[in-house]
Amino acid sequence: EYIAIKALENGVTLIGLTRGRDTKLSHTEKLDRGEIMLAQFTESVSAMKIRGKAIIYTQFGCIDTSIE
Amino acid sequence: EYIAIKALENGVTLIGLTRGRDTKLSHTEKLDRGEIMLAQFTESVSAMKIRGKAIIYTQFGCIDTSIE
Amino acid sequence: EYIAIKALENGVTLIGLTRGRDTKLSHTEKLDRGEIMLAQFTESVSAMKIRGKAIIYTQFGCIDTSIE
Amino acid sequence: EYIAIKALENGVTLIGLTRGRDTKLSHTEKLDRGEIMLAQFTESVSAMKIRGKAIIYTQFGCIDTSIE
Amino acid sequence: EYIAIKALENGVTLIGLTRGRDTKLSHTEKLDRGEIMLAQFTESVSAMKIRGKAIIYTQFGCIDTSIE
Amino acid sequence: EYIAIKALENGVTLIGLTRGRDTKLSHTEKLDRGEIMLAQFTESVSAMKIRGKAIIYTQFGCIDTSIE
Amino acid sequence: EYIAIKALENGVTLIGLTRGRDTKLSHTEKLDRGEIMLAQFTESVSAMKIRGKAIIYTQFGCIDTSIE
Amino acid sequence: EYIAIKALENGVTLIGLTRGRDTKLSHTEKLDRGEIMLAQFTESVSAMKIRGKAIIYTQFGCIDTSIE
Amino acid sequence: EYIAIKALENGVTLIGLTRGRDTKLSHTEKLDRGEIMLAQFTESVSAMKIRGKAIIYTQFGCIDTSIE
Amino acid sequence: EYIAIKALENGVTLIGLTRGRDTKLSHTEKLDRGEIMLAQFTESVSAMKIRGKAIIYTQFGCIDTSIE
Amino acid sequence: EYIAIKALENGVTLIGLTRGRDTKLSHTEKLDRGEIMLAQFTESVSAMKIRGKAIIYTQFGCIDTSIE
Ligand SMILES: N[C@@H](Cc1c[nH]c2ccccc12)C(=O)O
Ligand SMILES: N[C@@H](Cc1c[nH]c2ccccc12)C(=O)O
Ligand SMILES: N[C@@H](Cc1c[nH]c2ccccc12)C(=O)O
Ligand SMILES: N[C@@H](Cc1c[nH]c2ccccc12)C(=O)O
Ligand SMILES: N[C@@H](Cc1c[nH]c2ccccc12)C(=O)O
Ligand SMILES: N[C@@H](Cc1c[nH]c2ccccc12)C(=O)O
Ligand SMILES: N[C@@H](Cc1c[nH]c2ccccc12)C(=O)O
Ligand SMILES: N[C@@H](Cc1c[nH]c2ccccc12)C(=O)O
Ligand SMILES: N[C@@H](Cc1c[nH]c2ccccc12)C(=O)O
Ligand SMILES: N[C@@H](Cc1c[nH]c2ccccc12)C(=O)O
Ligand SMILES: N[C@@H](Cc1c[nH]c2ccccc12)C(=O)O
Repeated sequence: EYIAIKALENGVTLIGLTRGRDTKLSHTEKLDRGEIMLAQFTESVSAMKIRGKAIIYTQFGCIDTSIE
Repeated sequence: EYIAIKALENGVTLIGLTRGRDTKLSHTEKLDRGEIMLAQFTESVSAMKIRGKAIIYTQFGCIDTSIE
Repeated sequence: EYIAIKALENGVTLIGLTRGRDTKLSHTEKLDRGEIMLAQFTESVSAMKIRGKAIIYTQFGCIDTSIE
Repeated sequence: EYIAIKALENGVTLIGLTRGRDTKLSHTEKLDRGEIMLAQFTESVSAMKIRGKAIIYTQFGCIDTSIE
Repeated sequence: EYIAIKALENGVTLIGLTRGRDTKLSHTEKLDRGEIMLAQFTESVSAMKIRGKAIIYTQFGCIDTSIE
Repeated sequence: EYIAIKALENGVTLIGLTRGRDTKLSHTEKLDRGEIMLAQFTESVSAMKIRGKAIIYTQFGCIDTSIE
Repeated sequence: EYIAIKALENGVTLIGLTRGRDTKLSHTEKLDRGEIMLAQFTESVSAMKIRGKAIIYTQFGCIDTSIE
Repeated sequence: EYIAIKALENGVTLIGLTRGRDTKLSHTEKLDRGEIMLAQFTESVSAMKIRGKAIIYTQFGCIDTSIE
Repeated sequence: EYIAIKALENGVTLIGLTRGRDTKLSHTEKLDRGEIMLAQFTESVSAMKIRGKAIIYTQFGCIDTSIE
Repeated sequence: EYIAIKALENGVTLIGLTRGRDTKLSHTEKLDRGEIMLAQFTESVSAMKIRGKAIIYTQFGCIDTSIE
Repeated sequence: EYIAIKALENGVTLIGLTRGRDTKLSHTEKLDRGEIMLAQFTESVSAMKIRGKAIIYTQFGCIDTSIE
């Protein structure tokens, strides 16, 4: 299982949250405008959080972070 | 199996409930407006609860928390 | 395998029934209007019962608890 | 594998029949009008019987207990 | 693998035949008009026979026991 | 893997042939008009033969024993 | 994996060829007009040959033994 | 995985090539006009060659041995 | 996984390349006009090369070796 | 699981991020205009980042790195 | 998982990159105009690079190496 993120501005953040009984920050990746990140769920990461203007590609289709 | 949540206001809450004989709070994540969270079912979490104005993306399609 | 429940009123109840030779209450979760619950079948829960005004999302499509 | 049952009247009955060489009653669940039950096939239950006015949701589609 | 049977009259019979080198009656279940039975193939039952006015739901679609 | 047979006359025959190096009769089941039989391939039966007026439901669709 | 054969005349032949380094006759089954045979590939049979006027049902669709 | 061959003339040849480091003839089967052969890939055969006027049924559809 | 090759001229070549750290010729098969070859990927062959006028049938559809 | 990248200019960068508790650079591959790279997720790489003018082919469809 | 490459000119290059912590050249294959190569991902190769005028067939569809 992987998802894709397209950053639409500088400073988009992808946060990986730890798998297990505790939920902490595993890793935070900064993305700049136009960069594309592909990230799997792994033994270390079981949840992700995205902040900033971006498009997230998932098995449910595209999800845009903007709210009009 | 993962689901996606798009927070439409500040203070949306994702609650993970524990897997096993007992059902307690495993973790509570706050989401702010425009943030997107992707969360798997895991060895620790077998049920989730969402409160606040949000769109939940599941294998059944989109579910909106608002009631018309 | 998970299902989703959208509570359309306060006090919607999701009851988990125990897996095994005996069928007892494993857990009862109260949902308030607008809350969404996602629940898997697990080693502890092999049947569920929903009471109250709600929409249940399953692999068979949406099931509404109201009668016409 | 699970099925769903929507009770259209009070006193709908879901009977679980035992898995194994013998076929006996494993559990009988009463459902009231508007209640929804989701039940898996399990190590204990390999057959089910439904009595009363209800709609059964299966992999073959909806089955209504009424006869025109 | 399960099938579903809707009894259209009283006294519909579902016969389970034994898995293994011998083929004997494992169990005979009587169904009354409007009752619905869901039955899996199991370690004990590898063939089934239905007598009486009924609709059988299978992976091939609906099969009606009546002849035009 | 199972198939379904609808007998269109009395005396339809379903023959199960043995799995293994030898091919012998494992079991012969007689079906009467309107009866429906559901039969799996098993550790004992790896081939089947149907005689008489019947409709066979398979993964390839319906096969009628009559010739034009 | 199974295939189905509908014999359109008497004396249709289904030949099973042996699995393994050698390819010999494992079993020859005669079919009469209107008979239907369902046969799996097995530990003993890894190839089959059909002679005579028949329709063979396979995962690729129907194959008729007649030429134009 | 199996394929099907319909011979359109006498003397169609199906050659099985050996699985393993060496590639030799494992078995050659002659087919006469109208005969149908169903052959699996096996522990002994990992490639096949067909000569003569025939139609080959594969997961990619029908392939005819004739040219234009 | 297998592919199919239809030779459109004499002398079409199918080359099997070795699986493992080294990539060498495992086997070269000559095909004549009208011949059809079906070849699997195996423990010995993890890549293939086709030279000459031919049509290759793959999971992506048909690929013709001719240009424009 | 693999993805494909088509570089639309010189100096497109594919960065592989390490699988495990730490997230570091595993490998950086430079691509020139017109080059195509196919890359799997592996035991070493669980996330990828692409910089530069390119088209990324994923299970969600094509993703273009340009923004307008 | 395999991909296919059709070389549209002489000297098309398929480069296999090594699986594991290091990413080096595992093998470089030259293709001439009209040649077709089918290559799997393997224990030795987890990424591939194609240079030169070619069409790459993948699970995402055809990818042409030419630009505009
Ligand atoms: N540590 C949690 C992270 C998590 C995954 N899915 C969740 C859903 C809700 C809350 C937390 C989570 C776990 O692995 O289970
Ligand atoms: N602790 C429960 C949580 C749960 C999952 N699905 C449920 C459905 C109903 C009630 C509780 C639950 C379990 O793991 O089984
Ligand atoms: N304790 C039962 C609960 C159950 C699951 N599916 C059912 C269907 C009918 C009756 C009871 C059940 C079991 O695990 O099997
Ligand atoms: N005890 C039986 C129950 C059963 C399942 N499917 C059936 C079909 C017919 C008759 C009985 C059954 C068994 O486990 O096999
Ligand atoms: N005892 C037989 C029952 C059976 C299953 N499928 C059949 C088909 C034909 C005849 C008998 C059977 C068996 O397990 O194999
Ligand atoms: N005894 C044979 C029965 C059989 C199955 N499929 C066949 C096809 C052809 C001839 C015989 C058979 C076997 O198990 O293999
Ligand atoms: N004995 C051969 C039979 C066979 C199966 N598929 C074939 C294709 C071609 C020639 C022979 C065969 C085997 O098991 O492999
Ligand atoms: N002996 C070879 C046969 C083979 C299968 N697929 C091929 C493709 C090309 C050349 C030879 C082959 C093997 O098992 O691998
Ligand atoms: N020996 C190589 C052959 C190979 C397969 N796929 C490839 C792609 C590119 C280059 C070589 C290869 C291997 O098994 O991995
Ligand atoms: N080292 C991390 C890399 C990673 C994968 N998916 C991610 C999502 C978010 C942040 C980091 C990651 C891991 O293997 O889990
Ligand atoms: N050696 C790397 C090769 C690789 C595969 N996918 C990648 C994506 C990005 C960078 C390198 C790679 C590995 O096996 O993991």
